Amino acid sequence: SPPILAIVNQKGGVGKTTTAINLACYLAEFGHKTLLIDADPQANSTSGIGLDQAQLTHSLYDILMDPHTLEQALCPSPFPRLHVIPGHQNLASIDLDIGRMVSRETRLKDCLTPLHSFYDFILIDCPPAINLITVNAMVAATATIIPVQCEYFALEGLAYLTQTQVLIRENFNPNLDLLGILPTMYDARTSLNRQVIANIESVFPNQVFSAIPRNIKLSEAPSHGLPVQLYAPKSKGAKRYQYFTQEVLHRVQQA
Amino acid sequence: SPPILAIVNQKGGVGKTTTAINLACYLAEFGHKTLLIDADPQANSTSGIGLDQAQLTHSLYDILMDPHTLEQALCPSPFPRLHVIPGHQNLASIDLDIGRMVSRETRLKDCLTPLHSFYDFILIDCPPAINLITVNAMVAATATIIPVQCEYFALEGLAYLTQTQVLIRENFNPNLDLLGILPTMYDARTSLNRQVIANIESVFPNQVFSAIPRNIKLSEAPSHGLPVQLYAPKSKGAKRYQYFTQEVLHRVQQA
Ligand SMILES: Nc1ncnc2c1ncn2[C@@H]1O[C@H](COP(=O)(O)OP(=O)(O)OP(=O)(O)O)[C@@H](O)[C@H]1O
Ligand SMILES: Nc1ncnc2c1ncn2[C@@H]1O[C@H](COP(=O)(O)OP(=O)(O)OP(=O)(O)O)[C@@H](O)[C@H]1O
Ligand SMILES: [Mg+2]
Ligand SMILES: [Mg+2]
Repeated sequence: SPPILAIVNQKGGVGKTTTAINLACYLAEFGHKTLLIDADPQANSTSGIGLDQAQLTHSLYDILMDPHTLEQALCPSPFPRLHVIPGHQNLASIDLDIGRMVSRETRLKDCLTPLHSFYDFILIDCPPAINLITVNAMVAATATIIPVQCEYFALEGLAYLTQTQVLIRENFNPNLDLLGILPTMYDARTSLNRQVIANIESVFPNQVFSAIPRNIKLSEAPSHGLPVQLYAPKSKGAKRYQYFTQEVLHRVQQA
Repeated sequence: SPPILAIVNQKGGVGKTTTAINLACYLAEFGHKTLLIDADPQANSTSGIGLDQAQLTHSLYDILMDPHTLEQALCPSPFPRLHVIPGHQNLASIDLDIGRMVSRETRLKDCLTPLHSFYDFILIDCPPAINLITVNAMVAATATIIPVQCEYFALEGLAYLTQTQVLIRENFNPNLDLLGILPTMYDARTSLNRQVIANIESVFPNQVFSAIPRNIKLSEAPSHGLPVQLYAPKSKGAKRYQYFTQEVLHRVQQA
């Protein structure tokens, strides 16, 4: 199987979608065939990459309900070597819709098996919750990437998230690794950010990526439906996500 | 019934918890008996207000499963005139646990009825999702407050959220009002923020509160378990939440 990276954190607004979009686009630019799966009912990855939701007929929801719709849901993106499985608002009720099915935790993993030979990387952008969708993503994944904002509330949930990862490794997916923790919206001038990052590095030695700084170009890019590498290629935000992509490639090869 | 305000937005990290804590504490400071309900599995309102989760025996989860546990879950806060119903991680599975029950949408509303005479205000901090918990909060509420970060992704979900509110008004709660939209982490120097706020004001005329600026004291306060009015009372963040509380009081009296 290719590397399947689940971008997870139940804390909201920490940069999961921004990381998913920009990592996917840099991997594609570096020559890797990449699939980006939008597992969030908000479908921000879908719109942030320039797809028009009104034109899409299928989404991840349809695949989870009926795996035969995989081919119809898979769609090209505006960028070479990058395909997308779009998100949709109906994902909000998926816990209730698949909650009573047999092997409800492994539905996504089973759906992705036929795609392994087509892609070099598969990324999954997760919703801000530890629900059945996020569990499905972590069961299907070979590793997780955890974006964290260096503030108090973001730190609180980190212990619970890593405990969940241990449970999933023990019960469903023995190969699930933590690829790393990515500090986002980092401002080295604020002592809170410095304290939190020092705290994380002491708890997760050697598992913290170089921080992504707060950079306005990163929040402007999605309103143009572009990744930052096309919207503002010389910005600090673009350079740091390019460097992060190289760090990911390096860690994946080591694993 | 007293005003029951649900603080909602499925977009993550827009300032729901920061708004819930600081509004609750200023209402209590102004002399109003206030109940803050933490309906988020992350339980950030619970820890942000200084409660130690390890000491708590019950939470909102217990009440939704068995309304007789209301008295046990209700707890005082460190601040006069402010009580809390804590959140808990087990709320993450509530959709599955109450999803098949009769009148699953009105469980919270029914639980709160015995409390009406004790409080002048009830606030509900919601999780970043439109799930059964958020629906319960909107069914129980007399009005919603929608914090919005003035960025692209936050704008995308606003239409879906207001549509959901219309559906809830038609099917469950004819009195549900939109008290207002609160722009948060606002930086007037960035054109994206100015454009988004202008967009919101044109779509929701007369329903937009004065913006809360980005202010580091607001993100530092929860790590001390204090509302900003006690952590940094002279900060811009404190003054703007104080002014916002007065705006809320004014709008509630008008309604
Ligand atoms: N490094 C950064 N600098 C500045 N703004 C950023 C940065 N990273 C993300 N943002 C902005 O912050 C907001 C939150 O980011 P994003 O939506 O990617 O987070 P998320 O974790 O996917 O949120 P959710 O929990 O709702 O899915 C967005 O408006 C985004 O444009
Ligand atoms: N006006 C502000 N200025 C600076 N930082 C802020 C402001 N409002 C909130 N924050 C910080 O931004 C982060 C997100 O805020 P908060 O946790 O209140 O949002 P939320 O909508 O409750 O998130 P979630 O969707 O995870 O429940 C927190 O770290 C908080 O301290
Ligand atoms: Mg997202
Ligand atoms: Mg919150």
